[in-house]
Amino acid sequence: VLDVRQVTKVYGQGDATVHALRGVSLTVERGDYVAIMGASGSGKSTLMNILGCLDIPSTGRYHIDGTDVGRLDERQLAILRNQKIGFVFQAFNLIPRMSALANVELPLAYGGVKAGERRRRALAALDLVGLAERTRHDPNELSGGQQQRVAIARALATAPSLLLADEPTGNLDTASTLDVLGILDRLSLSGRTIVLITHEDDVAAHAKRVIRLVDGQIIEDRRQAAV
Amino acid sequence: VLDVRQVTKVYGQGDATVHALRGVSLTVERGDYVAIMGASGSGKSTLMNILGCLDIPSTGRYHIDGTDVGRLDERQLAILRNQKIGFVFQAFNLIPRMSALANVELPLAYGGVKAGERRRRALAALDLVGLAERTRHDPNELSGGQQQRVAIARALATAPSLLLADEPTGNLDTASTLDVLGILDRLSLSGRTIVLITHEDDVAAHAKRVIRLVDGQIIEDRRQAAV
Ligand SMILES: Nc1ncnc2c1ncn2[C@@H]1O[C@H](COP(=O)(O)OP(=O)(O)OP(=O)(O)O)[C@@H](O)[C@H]1O
Ligand SMILES: Nc1ncnc2c1ncn2[C@@H]1O[C@H](COP(=O)(O)OP(=O)(O)OP(=O)(O)O)[C@@H](O)[C@H]1O
Ligand SMILES: [Mg+2]
Ligand SMILES: [Mg+2]
Repeated sequence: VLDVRQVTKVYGQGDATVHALRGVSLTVERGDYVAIMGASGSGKSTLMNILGCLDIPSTGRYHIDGTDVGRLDERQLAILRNQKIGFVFQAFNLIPRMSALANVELPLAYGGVKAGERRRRALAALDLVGLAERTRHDPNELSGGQQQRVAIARALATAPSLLLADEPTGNLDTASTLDVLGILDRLSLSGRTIVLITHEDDVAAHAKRVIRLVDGQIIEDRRQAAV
Repeated sequence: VLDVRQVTKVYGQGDATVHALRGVSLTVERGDYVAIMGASGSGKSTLMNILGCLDIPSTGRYHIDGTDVGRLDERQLAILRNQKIGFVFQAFNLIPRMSALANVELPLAYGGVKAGERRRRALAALDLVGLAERTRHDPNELSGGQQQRVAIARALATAPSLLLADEPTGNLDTASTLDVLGILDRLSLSGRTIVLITHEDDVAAHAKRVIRLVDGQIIEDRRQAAV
């Protein structure tokens, strides 16, 4: 369970101060499928980075499964992220001069998975996103949408109980988008928790719940019948 | 006029060979507004990089306004790009540790525009894309969609006669997308030539012509009534 209480995030100071989040509270139960929407600059990625323990709030509390994330040190945070969370970044954040396969294997290596098992799971994840023919290519030898799909495969390879995906279909054509949504739908049916940021209504339609941010605040949080 | 004749692009060799473009021919007259669509990996960005003189074909010919681009040296290509072409990259390609304003001023500086005029035009371009409050921020202090809009402002600041935009709305919410499409529509009405890559049908609906790529080949090239 993700429990966010009155979280704020402030950048800069003086007249360059930016209030990215102005007091956000939400609870995500295990197995929920949440879409976060909102205008460009409304605070979506900032909120997701806090949910994924990649950033800390300026004020407020964040608990994952009862643990206060603010009380963990860097090493404990890294273990928590590696064991429980898969993260698809808005800018992909792939390691440039490393093959797609090595990029997907990396979180498995951090988690202590042996080489043979790592290779098998990484190849399965790349095959799932339609990139079986591109495993040996580096990111700069791949198209934008192919890089995005490598980033998705990397987040899935560790079979995380929580998947956080920031605009996972921004660079994908309709067919690839439907493939990715199919993967997320199956993941949700198997009981995993999913939080995804999107600006596309037809992507948000797959979620069970839609949260809307305006200028760093939640202005809507409602359940919907998922597509 | 952009005149592409039987262009191919091949990467790699042996069994790692990738035929990104397999013989593409098209002509774009001055003032045309073209949308290029196709699946992830179908060759859209590769074609656009050739149109923008950022990459050379493996075989075939490409003429801009009667000049054979293949016969120009690096210096002449750089001058041609700076004087005639505005490019919005799929990955934005902003300079990381430089403010949004400095990023937008850069092509104007290369073109020899004086400091005062540069500052005025760059601020006007950033204001046009809704980022008047963010001119002093570096890219890593901006959201994904804000970075994308800085990249659009940079391509517009030089008032290019040809605008090439690769997925310019991939990270933008509906309102920001409509703002950007409004800018492109006005640019087209003023006689500029626009070629844009998109996977979103409602973005392509603004173009006067749709070209579809499948696996490195043009399978469709038709006029439509623009929205
Ligand atoms: N430097 C490279 N070396 C090897 N293959 C490459 C290289 N650059 C691109 N490719 C391959 O060429 C093909 C076309 O790539 P391109 O970037 O043009 O696709 P695209 O249509 O823009 O895709 P997307 O919609 O995902 O951005 C892809 O299969 C890609 O893997
Ligand atoms: N390091 C930083 N320093 C200063 N301001 C920042 C920083 N990072 C983000 N911001 C600002 O915080 C606000 C929220 O950013 P955030 O990335 O969360 O937006 P977003 O909703 O994800 O937008 P997008 O849809 O464009 O990706 C933006 O106005 C942005 O400019
Ligand atoms: Mg974002
Ligand atoms: Mg591309």
